[in-house]
This record gives sequence, C-alpha cells and structure tokens, in this order.
Amino acid sequence: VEKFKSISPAEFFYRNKEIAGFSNPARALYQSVRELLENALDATDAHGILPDIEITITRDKSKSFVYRITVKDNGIGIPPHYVPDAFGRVLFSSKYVLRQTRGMFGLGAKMVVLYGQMTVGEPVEIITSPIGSRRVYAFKIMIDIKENKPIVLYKASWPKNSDWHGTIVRVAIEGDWGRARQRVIEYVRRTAIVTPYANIVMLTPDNEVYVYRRVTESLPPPPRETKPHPHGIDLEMLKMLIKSSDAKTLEEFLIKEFQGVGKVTAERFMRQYGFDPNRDPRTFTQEELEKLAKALKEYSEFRAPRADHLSPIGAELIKLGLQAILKPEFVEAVTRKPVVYEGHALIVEVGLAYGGAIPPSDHPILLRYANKIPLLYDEKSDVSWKVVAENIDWSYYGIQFPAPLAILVHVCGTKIPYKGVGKESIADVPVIESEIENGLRQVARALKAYLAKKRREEELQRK
Amino acid sequence: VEKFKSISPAEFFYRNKEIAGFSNPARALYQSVRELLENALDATDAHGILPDIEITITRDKSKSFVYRITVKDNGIGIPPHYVPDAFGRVLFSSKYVLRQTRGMFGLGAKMVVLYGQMTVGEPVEIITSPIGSRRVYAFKIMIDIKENKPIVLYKASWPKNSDWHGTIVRVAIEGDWGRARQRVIEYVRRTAIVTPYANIVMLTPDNEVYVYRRVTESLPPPPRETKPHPHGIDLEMLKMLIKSSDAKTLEEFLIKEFQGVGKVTAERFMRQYGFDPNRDPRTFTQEELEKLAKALKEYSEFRAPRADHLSPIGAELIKLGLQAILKPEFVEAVTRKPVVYEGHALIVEVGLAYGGAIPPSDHPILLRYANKIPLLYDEKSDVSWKVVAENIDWSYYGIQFPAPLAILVHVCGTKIPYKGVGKESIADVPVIESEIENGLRQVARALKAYLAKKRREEELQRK
Ligand SMILES: Nc1ncnc2c1ncn2[C@@H]1O[C@H](COP(=O)(O)OP(=O)(O)OP(=O)(O)O)[C@@H](O)[C@H]1O
Ligand SMILES: Nc1ncnc2c1ncn2[C@@H]1O[C@H](COP(=O)(O)OP(=O)(O)OP(=O)(O)O)[C@@H](O)[C@H]1O
Ligand SMILES: [Mg+2]
Ligand SMILES: [Mg+2]
Repeated sequence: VEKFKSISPAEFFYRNKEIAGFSNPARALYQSVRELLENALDATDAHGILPDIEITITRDKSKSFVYRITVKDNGIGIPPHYVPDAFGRVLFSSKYVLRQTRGMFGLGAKMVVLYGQMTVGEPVEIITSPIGSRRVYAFKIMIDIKENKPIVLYKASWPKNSDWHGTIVRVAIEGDWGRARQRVIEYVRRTAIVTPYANIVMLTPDNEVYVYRRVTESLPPPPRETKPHPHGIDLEMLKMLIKSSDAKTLEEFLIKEFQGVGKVTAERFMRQYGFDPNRDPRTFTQEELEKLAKALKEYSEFRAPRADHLSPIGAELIKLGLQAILKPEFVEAVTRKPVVYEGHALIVEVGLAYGGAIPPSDHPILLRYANKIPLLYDEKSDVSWKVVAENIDWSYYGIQFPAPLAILVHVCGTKIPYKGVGKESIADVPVIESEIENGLRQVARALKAYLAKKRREEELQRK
Repeated sequence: VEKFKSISPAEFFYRNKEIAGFSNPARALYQSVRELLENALDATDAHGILPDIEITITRDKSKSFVYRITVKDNGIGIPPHYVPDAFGRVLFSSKYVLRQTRGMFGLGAKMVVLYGQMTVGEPVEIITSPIGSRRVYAFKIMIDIKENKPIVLYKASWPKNSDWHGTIVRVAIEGDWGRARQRVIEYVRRTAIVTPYANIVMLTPDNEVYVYRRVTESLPPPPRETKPHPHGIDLEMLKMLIKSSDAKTLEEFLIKEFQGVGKVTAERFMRQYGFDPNRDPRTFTQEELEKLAKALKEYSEFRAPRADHLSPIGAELIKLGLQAILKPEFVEAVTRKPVVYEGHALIVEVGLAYGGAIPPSDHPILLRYANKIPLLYDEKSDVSWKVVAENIDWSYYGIQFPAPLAILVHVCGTKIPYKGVGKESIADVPVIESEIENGLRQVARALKAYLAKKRREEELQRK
C-alpha cells in the first residue's frame, strides 16, 4: 500500500542536493564559494557600495577533505531578526521582488549550510552589522530539516566601535580543492572582469593569494525595483496582481500595477478590447480574466520596457574585459534594447573577440554571464551555445574553423530563466534565443567587415 | 530597505517553471505527457500489473495553442482522500520511500496542473478507482499557489459496475505540437522498448495513432522497498534514522535500520571501532555521531547491496530492444552488480550496437535511461556522455570515427541523482561514472573481439 506524505522544502533540497549543484565534493566546494560571493556582491553593488570582499578557503587541520570557507563583505548587512531565516529557512529571501539581482531563489545560502551540516555537522557562523546600526551581531545556526526552520545555537551582540558595516559568513564543508581549484579560480577571475569597481581577495588552501584590485571608483547605477510589463502576464500572475492591488478600477489597476502603461495607453487599450474603465477588477469572472490576460499579451501599443531599472555590463566594459583577458586583434560588443519575457524586462549583451593571442579551436570559446554571474558548467545545454554553435553560419562572416574566436554573452533582467537552481545554464526561451542571435549577428558583421578590410590590406601589401 | 519574505514550494515552482522543464510551450507539452505517463507506469509495473495505458492529445477547438492531454491507466488507482494533495500540494508523494520508481520528487503531476492553470486556467480532472474499491471517484482540482494546497472545485463518486481499476488524468495546457511532436513520439517509442510487457496507445493532435502492443505477458519482479546501506550515510541521515528508530541499543539499530548488516557483521563492526553494543544511539554526542558516520562509511565488511529489490531492464531485453530499433550487425549488453551511492543501491546497465543499419556518425549515438525513463534532452551535460565521449579511447577497441556505433546506458536505483527536477540528465557522481565506464569497457571489449574476428574472416576470404 502506498505511503503518502509531504516533505518540507529543506528536506526536498537535502534529499536532492545534486539539483542545486552539490553533486560531489569538488562541485560542492565550487558552488559554496559561488553562493556566498554572489550574496556578498548583491549586498554591495546593488546598493551603491564599492565592494570590498575577502574569501578565505583553508583546509581543516585534522579532518581530511574538510574545508573552512569564510566570505567577508562591506555590504548592507542583515537585520539581526532576519538572520536566522536568511540562513536557516529554505525559500526565504529579500530578492523575491522585481529587481535585477544575482540571487533569486531564496536557497543559495541555505544549500551551503545544509551541505556543511550533512557532511561536517558544524553550524554556520554569521557576523553582521547593518549600515547605521550601532551593534555587531553574531549567530551560530543550523537547519531543522524536517520543519524547514532555523536552529539558533548561539547568538550575541556587542557595541560597534568602528563604522564597519557588512557580513561575515563562515562555514565548514566537505570539499575537494584539488579538483575544484581551477574552476573556483576561473569563477572569481571572470567575476572580477565584469565588476572592475570591486576589490576581491581570495586566499586558497594552497596558500596562494589572488588579488583583484578595483580599477575604477565609478559604480554603475544600481538596479531598481520595477513593476511587471503587461506582455507575457499569465493568468495566475494577473489574479495575484489583482488580489494584492488596492486599485478600485480597471484603469487605475492597469496604470498602477504595470510598467509601460500610462493613462492614454490604458484608455486606448480598454477601448480596443471593450473593457469598462470603471469596473473593479476583483469582480471579473474567469472568462473575463482570460480575455484580459490574452489582450495584455497581444496589445502591441504598450511602451517597450525602459532599460533604466536594469544594470547591464555595457559595451565598453565588455570590450575592455575581453581585451584584458584574451589580447585579441579585434574586439566588438553590443548592448541590445530591452525585451520582455513573461512580464520581465531583459537585456542581452554580446561581445566578440578575434585573433591576436586567442588560440584557434574548432568551436568559438564561449564566455557566458547572467546578471553578472559567470556561468562555467553545462555549456552545451545553454541557449547561448545553441545559438553560437547551431544558429549561426560562421562561414558567411568569413570564419573557417579552426579559428581564434571568442564570444561573450550576458543576459540580465529581473528574472533569469535558469535551467537549474545551481544557475549554470539558461533555458531555451525563444525571446532570449533570438536576442542572442541578433546581437551575435551584429558583432559578427563588424568582424566580417574587419576581416574583409584586413584581407584587402594584405593583398595591397603583396602588390 | 530589503523586503524579506518566504514563499511556498508551489509559488517557488510557479515562478521558476523552467527549472522543472517547462521552459516553452513545446517543452511543456513534452514534459506534461512525460510526467503523466511516468505516473501511469509507476502505478502499474511497480505493482505487478501489466500496463494498459492510453494517451490522447487533442487540439482545443477554439483556443489556439491549447491542447487537452488525457492519460488513462489500469494501475492501482489513488485513494480518494489522497487525490487532492497528490495533484494539488507540491512536495507530496507516495514515492519518498526507498524503492526504485520513476517518480521521486513529489512534483511532476503538480507541475502539469500548475502550468495548465497559469496558461489556460482550467482545473485538472481526475477519475480514479483503487483496486478493491467499489466506487469510482471524480475530482476537479486547482492549486492555491500561495498556500501550496489543493482547491477542490468539484468532487463526486458513484458505484463501480465493472472491475476496472486505475486512474484517468485530463488537463488543458498551452503547447506547441508542431515543435514537440518528434520528441514526444520518440519518448513514447523509447519507453515502449524497455517496457515490452506494456500496451501503450497514443492518439496525437494530427489524428495519428501510435500503438505499442505488449510482446510478453511476463512482468519483471516489481521493485521492493528496502533499507539504506551503511555506505555513504551522512550525519543528517544518521540523526534522522536514530530519531525514527524504535531500536533500544546500537546493535539493534544497526541490524534493523540498514541493509547488509547482520548480527555477526554488527558485532565485528562495533568491536573494530570500539562502540558499546548496548548503548542507546539516542544518547550519542555530536562527536560520537560523527565517529559513527565516518565508521559506517569506511567499514569494508558490510555485505554489498543485494540486487533483488531493484528492477533492471536486463541484458537480454536490452539486446532485443537495440536489435529491434537499430538493426545492427553486432549487439552486446551487460548488467553490472549493484554499487552504493549515499546509502542507495544502484545498478548500471550498458548496451552496445554496431554496424548493420546504424548510420555512421562522428560520435556514438547515445540512448540514456534512468529507472526505465528515456532521457532525451541535455545529453552533453549527462555523466554518460562524459564517459562515452571523453573517458573512452575508442580507437583502442578498433573504432575509427565516423562509425556506426550506438550505446545504451541505463542507471536504476532507489535514488537517481538527476541534475534537474525535469529529469533530463544525471549528475557527475563518481561511482556512477566509473560504473558506466567499466560497463562500457566490457561491451567494447566484446565489440573489439568481434571486429578482429570479422577482419580475420575478411582477410581469409581475400586469399
Ligand atoms: N552577505 C550578505 N549580505 C547581506 N544579505 C545577505 C548576505 N547573504 C545573504 N543575505 C540575505 O539572505 C537572503 C538569503 O540568501 P540566499 O543566498 O539563501 O538566497 P538569495 O540570494 O535571495 O537567492 P539565491 O538562492 O538565488 O542565492 C538574501 O536574500 C539576502 O537578503
Ligand atoms: N496515474 C496514477 N496512478 C496512481 N497514483 C498516481 C498517479 N498519478 C499520480 N499518482 C500519485 O500521486 C503522487 C504525486 O505524483 P507526482 O507526479 O506529483 O509525484 P511523484 O510521481 O511522486 O514524483 P515526481 O515529481 O518525481 O514525478 C504519486 O506519488 C502517486 O502516489
Ligand atoms: Mg544567494
Ligand atoms: Mg510523478
């Protein structure tokens, strides 16, 4: 007879840690460093703070394969009453709003704590002091897996005698530095390339120190919280928006709850589809809601989403970064206009580097980023790879493989449709695929012109 | 100021449906058929029932891109008081036990319901009658996403006037049959190959009918629930086992809660590590638990896991299946002995087919299965691909590419470490990688001998 039961989200991710990228000790060490570093960057550059981040990875003196990871940042800190849930409750987050951040699931820090708890059994240590707070707070936390809630083993606080603000996270996990080393170092390096305003220092178990000093004091404008765009709104989201809105009429609802809808646009929209502007949206029947959702999806006159709440890397910075790491003879980059995916605004950026010190290979070298996070694994199941390897006929642009060609793709937005909670590859979403393709064709055309010009000059020289 | 909140598992998977394989209408149609068919097979062959399964996919008459999917089975049915949670509560399942089943997450049916709810807005319809029940039960269910609980819009029951038992699931979703068609048909065909005891009929939106008649009445022994093996037990699992066990002493705990541990083995184990057999495991300190977990992991005298609770396809059936689909000139297959991964017993099976009607290609054709589920996507991020394309030097076995070579890999066990909840590829787990490699070398050696013999015969003929 079948034994039915339900389990908590903590138990789900404890049983299925491979789903979150923790599939073996080397991957777990990589993923743990990532999750903590991504949290540190979200706590700084999304809040107008020039990041100063220190990462320390050391071997435990007695237990083999046990590593202690410490990540320290000068970010906004965490209000003490939220710390236990932030590190001890799966699906708890401050990033469930519509804003471009690296984090989005409410899971990362908890996976690190869970993995440490199951492999080593020690609590995570948190030290934090929010901006403006006069105290420093310290915690030792474990997760009650069955109930999905934090177990606070220790907490303390003391007066702050400096103006330090930020967070220190210390955890002990089973890992494998030998196998993880190359990817961890690559990950931090590729992070530094797109955050030239950050100081990042990493001490490794082999006692190597990697220092990425900031090369600019100018922080890009931080991403801002926004409203959903009407395109791609599904029925459930529409129902949720209506439920949580204080708007009394349909017209007020459209203007207040969406971006890209002003009074004039709202009136035209309602007139075109025969909606009553004064109707209370809470009184709509299921059929009327379906009609409204369908109309919102197809109406083409809504203003395209603005880019100003998003935070792309920028074409100049992409070119600088490619120049610095690859030393190519030619480099080009483009930042596309925003598009909409299920109500979310997305910007795709594409960079191309050719020749110079790039070694020839059978496929383009692909450097992927999503919300400024470097994606290093699962390349072949990423939508970018599909575009670069299948949708583009490179011979049309004058490229014969093997060729010295590198492509950088950055997708940023208020939601990244990752294929997995380990954030390694982006799903096959049609609008993203076509944006990458169009951006790639733009930079490839520039390469084609460059190669043609180069060939003409070489022929002239020969004569 | 950061807005902290927690969300329910239903809201998590609603917001991140790409994580579960629902990344576009074509994938969603494929995934929906899969999830329902996998549930129907679990309800039959895991319970000694020869499966009779009907799949119907029809276009909605008025709404474009809306499809209605119906899956009917003759399985064990669902007790009516569990139906609402089974289809309306995310992370609710009867497969959270240690038994080889296709399902494992408690999510599949709910994802189909969620996706239908957000794209079309109609409830899922369930009709079910458990074996031995005298009534048939009908439900219409939607999911309260915020609270992660079912909304029962309709329920009814009536006396059963036949001995039918089983379940019918009917749902309306947005899909794209044009783009999904090839993969859905391939998925059902590859399912039928490894379930030759099943009748599967599928009616498609193009009014095609695919019929897979059973070619045998003999069902393999159903998989059975088992206990964890001591190898790979982590601290958390050890604590949970102790907590839920009614054993009064350590000796009783070891014998009762694990497979592969008899009285003699338990005594030897405890003596070797200096444990007191009469100690109540509930009194162990954190340090003693760590010592016990470590000892359980390393002690080499525990009996290897038995294969009898698992349900592999079997070498004969793999060869038959490869022969039938590929018409090769040579075929070989091997079923490996069970190994342990984190307390779970796993069996890897490898099949190889060469020549004949197989078209030559640059890489081996790879047919992947996990717990008898065909895996069609994300091939290049699967551990099998890594072994087939990187770990094996095919020239050593007499293979020069392009070559007409196909490999089948089946991994079965009480837990499959998938990379994602969409069940498309298996994570890089070291013991699985080495098992696939060893199995592959076994069948490749047989191919090498065959090719050598063939070459000798051809040379003899030439003289
Ligand atoms: N270093 C930090 N500084 C400030 N806040 C932090 C820090 N680390 C974690 N947090 C807070 O804890 C919350 C939970 O972090 P966690 O990594 O689990 O989820 P997330 O970052 O929101 O999403 P994701 O799972 O995608 O990483 C964050 O939303 C953030 O509010
Ligand atoms: N056709 C069916 N016949 C009998 N029981 C079913 C059927 N479909 C679903 N169930 C029951 O409903 C439960 C939930 O199904 P669901 O697909 O959501 O999860 P699962 O199959 O347990 O795991 P997974 O998410 O990996 O598919 C199953 O565990 C099973 O007990
Ligand atoms: Mg995070
Ligand atoms: Mg299922």
